[in-house]
Amino acid sequence: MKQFAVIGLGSFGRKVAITLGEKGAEVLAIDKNITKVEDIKDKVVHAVALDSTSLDELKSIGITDIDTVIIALGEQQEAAILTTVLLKNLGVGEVIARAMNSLYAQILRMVGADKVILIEEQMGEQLAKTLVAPQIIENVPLASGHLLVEIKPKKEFIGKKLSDLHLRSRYGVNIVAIQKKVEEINDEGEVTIRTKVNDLPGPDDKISDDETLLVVGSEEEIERLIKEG
Amino acid sequence: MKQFAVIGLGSFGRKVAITLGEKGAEVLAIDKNITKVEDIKDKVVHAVALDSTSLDELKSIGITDIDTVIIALGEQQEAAILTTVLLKNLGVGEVIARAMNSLYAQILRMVGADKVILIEEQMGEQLAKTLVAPQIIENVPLASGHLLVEIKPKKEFIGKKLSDLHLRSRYGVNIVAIQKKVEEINDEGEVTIRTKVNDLPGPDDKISDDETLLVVGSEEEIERLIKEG
Ligand SMILES: Nc1ncnc2c1ncn2[C@@H]1O[C@H](COP(=O)(O)OP(=O)(O)OP(=O)(O)O)[C@@H](O)[C@H]1O
Ligand SMILES: Nc1ncnc2c1ncn2[C@@H]1O[C@H](COP(=O)(O)OP(=O)(O)OP(=O)(O)O)[C@@H](O)[C@H]1O
Repeated sequence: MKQFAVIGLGSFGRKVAITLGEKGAEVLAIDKNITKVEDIKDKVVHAVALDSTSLDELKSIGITDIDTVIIALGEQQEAAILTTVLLKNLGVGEVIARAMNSLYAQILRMVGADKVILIEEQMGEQLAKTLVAPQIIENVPLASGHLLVEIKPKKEFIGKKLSDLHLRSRYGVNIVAIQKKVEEINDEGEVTIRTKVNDLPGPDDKISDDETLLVVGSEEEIERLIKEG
Repeated sequence: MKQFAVIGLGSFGRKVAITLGEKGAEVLAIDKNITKVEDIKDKVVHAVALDSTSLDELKSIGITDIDTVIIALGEQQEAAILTTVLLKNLGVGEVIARAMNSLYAQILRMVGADKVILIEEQMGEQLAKTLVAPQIIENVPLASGHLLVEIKPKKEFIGKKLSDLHLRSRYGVNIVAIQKKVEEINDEGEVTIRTKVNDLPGPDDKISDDETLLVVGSEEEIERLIKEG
């Protein structure tokens, strides 16, 4: 059973700790501010107030037994650097540190962080990608160059059989699923929208205008599919 | 040709603007600090220094013609609120605002933001998910409950044909692709690692221990596949 600790309960650290707890992981939430510790007590197994830049305080809670420590000190980068070194000296297996910018990312790696996270940069890139290709509802990088995307089919695709579209031979993309939003009435008599997924689409399946396609392909293939398809 | 503007060139806003520019979009980068504006001039089409809480200054750059404005003022939430109202009053189509926390998210929506983004919360959740399921190398929510995941195959799967594993009938998951990392020597004589993707796996394909499976299924199906598979 893997044990986690999160140091720093700002918006990011608190969310990491709570989500880990929700997924059933054993989490130790740490912050020097007792109020932050009190506020999270009902959502995680353990929560303790301590200063992570103090070797004695880290030792006192047996931090060496923790497999992965997430340092979520965004503003306090000096404390993040000190804490990284102390944790690695104490033999903690994996230290993941939030970096404020790429210079701090370099420093944190140099002093031993196994992974660094640049939150603002990563979210900025994710947002820009969703904005620039709105037909691409979901844009997921899979591995070197391959993406999974959810796209709204072009007018020319509507009503046609998948086999007539020749997506694989023409554009080199693989169709993973056809999705459709349907209105349903639940037990309380409320109208809800549910997404039906046909994730084994056959050659005779036709695409209607209220459906979207999930396809896998390289970035070039998908761009071509969207532009020319 | 869709036009974007980004107000606030902190780490997040700057990254949004630059990534939009890299993707070929027309971006107007805005910050009240002239140094931030100067630093981004070579990476975006337009960059201008102005105070986004000033109606006159917004009018002077014809912000009404912009389709989507991203307000990337993370700390300056009062300015974010004022700017949202001014932009909507000026008739800007879509205003996307970064919120510092859920209370500000509520306020920004109330005063007209079409979308709000909670960067720290979203990244916190993403990080926790990758940490809690390391066999799940990539964990992508597709639509209500369906995920695309990349998983390391269990020992029992290695060397078996896909048709013998009955993943679809036993676990209800659809295999999208089999991926393998291969070492290659590039033109400079350096050894590089490239990921080969077989994204039309056939029933007779076997899984080797250096390959990973990309599967689509509901959260429950995938959990069951990982636990019992
Ligand atoms: N040395 C330390 N030991 C333990 N906790 C600390 C230490 N220094 C700061 N903290 C705590 O870390 C938390 C995050 O601090 P920081 O100022 O880095 O926040 P932040 O990066 O702005 O947070 P977020 O962006 O996630 O909202 C605070 O709750 C603070 O009390
Ligand atoms: N009224 C305003 N008009 C234009 N730009 C502004 C205004 N107020 C602040 N800015 C600019 O917005 C940028 C981001 O400011 P803010 O203090 O909100 O940063 P931040 O949220 O901490 O950034 P990040 O987390 O992305 O690094 C700064 O460069 C600042 O000069």
